[in-house]
Amino acid sequence: STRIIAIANQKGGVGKTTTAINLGTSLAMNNKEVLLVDFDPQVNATTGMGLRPDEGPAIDDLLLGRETAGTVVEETMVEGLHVVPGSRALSGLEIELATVENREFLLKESLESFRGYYDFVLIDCPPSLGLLTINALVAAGEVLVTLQSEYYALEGLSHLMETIRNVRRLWNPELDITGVLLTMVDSRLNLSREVKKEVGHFLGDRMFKTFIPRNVKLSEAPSFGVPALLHDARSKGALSYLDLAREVISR
Amino acid sequence: STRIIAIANQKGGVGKTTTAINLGTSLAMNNKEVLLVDFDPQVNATTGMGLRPDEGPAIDDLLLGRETAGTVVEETMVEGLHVVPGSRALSGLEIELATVENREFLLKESLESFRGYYDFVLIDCPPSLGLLTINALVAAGEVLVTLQSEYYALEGLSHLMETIRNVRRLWNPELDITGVLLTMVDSRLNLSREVKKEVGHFLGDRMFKTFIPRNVKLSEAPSFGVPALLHDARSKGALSYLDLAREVISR
Ligand SMILES: Nc1ncnc2c1ncn2[C@@H]1O[C@H](COP(=O)(O)OP(=O)(O)OP(=O)(O)O)[C@@H](O)[C@H]1O
Ligand SMILES: Nc1ncnc2c1ncn2[C@@H]1O[C@H](COP(=O)(O)OP(=O)(O)OP(=O)(O)O)[C@@H](O)[C@H]1O
Ligand SMILES: [Mg+2]
Ligand SMILES: [Mg+2]
Repeated sequence: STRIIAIANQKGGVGKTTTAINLGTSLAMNNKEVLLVDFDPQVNATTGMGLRPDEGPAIDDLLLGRETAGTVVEETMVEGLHVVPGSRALSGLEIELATVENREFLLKESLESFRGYYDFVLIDCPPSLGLLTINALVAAGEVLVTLQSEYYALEGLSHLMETIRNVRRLWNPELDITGVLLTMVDSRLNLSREVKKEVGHFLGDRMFKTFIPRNVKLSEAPSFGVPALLHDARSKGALSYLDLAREVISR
Repeated sequence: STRIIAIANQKGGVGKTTTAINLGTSLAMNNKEVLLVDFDPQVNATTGMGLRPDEGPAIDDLLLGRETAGTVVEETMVEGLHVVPGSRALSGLEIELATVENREFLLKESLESFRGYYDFVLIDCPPSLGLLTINALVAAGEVLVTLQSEYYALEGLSHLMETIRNVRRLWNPELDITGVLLTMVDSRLNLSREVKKEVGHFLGDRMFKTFIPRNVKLSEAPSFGVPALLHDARSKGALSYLDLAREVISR
């Protein structure tokens, strides 16, 4: 069966795209078939994998029924990792879809035909709790929350959890939390250590044991259009995502 | 006359709120009367100034005509810096406003009555190019773009500039760019230095001479509900915002 995981947090810049790309790659390296869906109009997951957005069929074509599942999927340089490219046009969709009948279910319906072909489908979400992220939470069976070890990121967590509960109640009773992943952890800083302690207290075993350290190799890799595991496989950043993949597989 | 400045970038986590709070504080320390408008449903600019969101009248009340300008303004611990508190309810507004007649002008109309009372009005924007940010770009006379010295942030810049041009053409011919501010610069990293060089090349004198270094005091301050200048006035982070204020005043 196919696990569909939304990677979400409305706080901006907390490592959603970096996690989608590097967890996707690590799962593929563990012999899983993985589909990465770029559902953010910034199209960072698309360019971060070396693809050019808005050149061929993309996620908006699939959502609006202009293309079928088979025509939007692109292969990547990672064996076993495919991508549904993103599109800038997604940002206009929020307003266009506002008055459409089943607006919360469009992505869920689009992804149905991928079930059975992939072990994992990862959905990279934009930094908001608008209609795009709601669609991702309705389409997914589980949510992986990336949490930067900073004050503002911690502050937004309760709003995100409230939204997940609402989606579960209104549209998707199966929605589960895969776990909360601490990102950009700098163990030398008090702030990082304090946030880590406080979150552990508040969330307990919903936290992944793995955390992602702040590591420049993770932020350099996208400029070469490759995941960190292809940019510098021995870096702390790349290795921490391999650990995360093993933990996700065993959950 | 009152300068209305939108602090914008759809890329998440690039220092918009940190700049709104600390530039606002620095301008007030230069004897300017400043109003900070929290236009992001994450309400970080509100809590970062020690105020409690969703407790009294806020920006959504002003926008929808439920309250007047005089009743939504709150004083802060910084002399000369007032805040219009944000509201989580803003995130629902995007969908609600989708079918309203003059939906792009609602903030502009709401801020009219503040003209003449403040030297500066700073608008903290959410990480998207949706209706909220469009409203801010229509209400403002100028845009300050915060740019993190990272690859994905650089990639999104052309889309932001295109949006600014569209807003200027369609709704706000006066819209100017105050400047582009490099944030979280870590001069030890190649990536930071490379981005800085490339942006200088691409943008020339639209770049502020001042840049903001990565400095933990800037990310610690919000957990105390105070701007960095009150948390640690001698820190590199706080001092760089004083430099920025002088540069903004002289532009
Ligand atoms: N562990 C890390 N160490 C160092 N840099 C990182 C790390 N994780 C992500 N980054 C960098 O930090 C920035 C923000 O990360 P990323 O873009 O993945 O976050 P995001 O949550 O997807 O942002 P958005 O909200 O805009 O979609 C990027 O420039 C990325 O390269
Ligand atoms: N110069 C800096 N040095 C260190 N940390 C910083 C700096 N500027 C901002 N930060 C921290 O980085 C994180 C992102 O900054 P901030 O929240 O201001 O960005 P933003 O663009 O407003 O984010 P969003 O897109 O979610 O609104 C915050 O935790 C903040 O405290
Ligand atoms: Mg992203
Ligand atoms: Mg912000």
